[in-house]
Amino acid sequence: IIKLDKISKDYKLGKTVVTALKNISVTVRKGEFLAIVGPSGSGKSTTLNIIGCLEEPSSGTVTFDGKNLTGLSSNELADIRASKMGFIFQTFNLLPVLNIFENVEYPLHLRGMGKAERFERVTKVIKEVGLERFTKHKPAELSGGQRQRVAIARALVGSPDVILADEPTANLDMQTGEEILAQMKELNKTLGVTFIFSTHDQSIMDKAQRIIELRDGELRDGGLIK
Amino acid sequence: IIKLDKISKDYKLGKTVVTALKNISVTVRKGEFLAIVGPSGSGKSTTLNIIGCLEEPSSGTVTFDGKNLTGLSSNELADIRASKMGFIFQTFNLLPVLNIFENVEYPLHLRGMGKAERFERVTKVIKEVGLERFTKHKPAELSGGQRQRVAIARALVGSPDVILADEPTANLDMQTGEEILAQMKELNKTLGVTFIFSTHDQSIMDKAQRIIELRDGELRDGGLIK
Ligand SMILES: Nc1ncnc2c1ncn2[C@@H]1O[C@H](COP(=O)(O)OP(=O)(O)OP(=O)(O)O)[C@@H](O)[C@H]1O
Ligand SMILES: Nc1ncnc2c1ncn2[C@@H]1O[C@H](COP(=O)(O)OP(=O)(O)OP(=O)(O)O)[C@@H](O)[C@H]1O
Ligand SMILES: [Mg+2]
Ligand SMILES: [Mg+2]
Repeated sequence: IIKLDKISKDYKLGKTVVTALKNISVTVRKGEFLAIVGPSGSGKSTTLNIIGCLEEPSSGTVTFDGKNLTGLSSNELADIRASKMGFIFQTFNLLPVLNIFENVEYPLHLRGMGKAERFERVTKVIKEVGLERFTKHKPAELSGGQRQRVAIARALVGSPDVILADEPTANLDMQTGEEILAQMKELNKTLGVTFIFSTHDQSIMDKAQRIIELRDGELRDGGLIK
Repeated sequence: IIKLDKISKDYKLGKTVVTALKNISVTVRKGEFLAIVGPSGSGKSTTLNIIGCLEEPSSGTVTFDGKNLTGLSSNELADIRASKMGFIFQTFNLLPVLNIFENVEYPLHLRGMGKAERFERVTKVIKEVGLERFTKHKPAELSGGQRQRVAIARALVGSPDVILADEPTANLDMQTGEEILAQMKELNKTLGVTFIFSTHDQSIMDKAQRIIELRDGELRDGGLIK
């Protein structure tokens, strides 16, 4: 369970201040399949980054599993992220010098998982996103949607409790996107994995149990409940 | 008018060869509003890159305005691109050290256009994509969809004859995407600008006069005519 309480986020740009989020309060329950929607620039990625401890709010509190994250060191935050969360970035953030097997394996390496178990998990998730023929390719040797699927595989491989997915189907054709969403829905149903999407994909909105709407950094009508 | 005649494209990956395109032949007429569709990895971006002279085919001929492009020097190809084409990349390819005004202005600079005319054109197109409040931001200080719109603005600013758009709405919400597509349709109708899209967006397919379908690097049924 994740709680954002009166979160605001400002960016300084030279002498001006850009307000990305104004007074956002959201409670995410365990096992939710939640979609954050809104126009381009409305603050969806910023909200996801704050939930995922990748950015600190300018004011307000973030609570994760009852623990107040404000004022934790960046090492403590990194530990929580590594053990509890999987993040699919809007710009993928793959490591260009590693091939896709190594990219997907990376979070397991960081956790100190043994070689045999890493191999088994990575092979399985790469197959699930349809990239088994491409394990030796580096990110630059892949299509846009293939890179997106590597980012998805990397977020899923460690079986985290919470997956934060920023526009995970943006570069995928409808069929590939549907197959991957079905797998995510399945993980949510059978293992209770919490999914928080930032998206403009109607297909994800249709599958979500709850939709939260942002506009100009603010929640519209406290969000809509489906 | 652009003609691809029996185009194949292979990539070497260590000892293996990856075939991205097999024997593609396409004729694009002046003023067309054409969509290339197909699953992730089917060869859409590769086709667009070859049409836009950004990649050379492994075999086959590319003709542009009656001129055979095979064997032209990379300088001659760059000239054709700079004077005739606007390209919207799937990964945007913005210059990180320039702000968005400077990013959009860049192709006009390369052409030697005067300062006053550059300012007028850049201001106009930045307003058209809804980013007038963000001119001083650098790409890293923008949302994903805002970066995509900078890439779109940059392709449009020089009023080219042909625009190659690789998934131009992938990171945009429906409304923003529709507004931009309406402007592209307008340019096509009033100025006869040729648009070639690589896309999986149904909304672009609905607006296209003709749809070409790729699957595993090959044309399906010689493409479908709407
Ligand atoms: N440099 C490269 N080396 C090896 N293979 C490559 C390289 N670049 C692309 N490919 C392969 O060529 C195929 C076609 O790639 P392309 O980018 O054209 O696909 P696409 O249809 O645009 O896909 P998407 O919808 O995912 O963007 C893919 O299978 C990809 O892995
Ligand atoms: N480093 C930064 N400096 C200044 N402004 C920023 C910075 N990062 C983001 N912004 C601004 O904050 C606002 C919210 O950005 P955010 O990335 O959360 O939007 P979004 O809803 O994810 O948009 P999209 O759908 O286009 O991805 C945008 O207007 C953006 O320009
Ligand atoms: Mg975003
Ligand atoms: Mg592509």
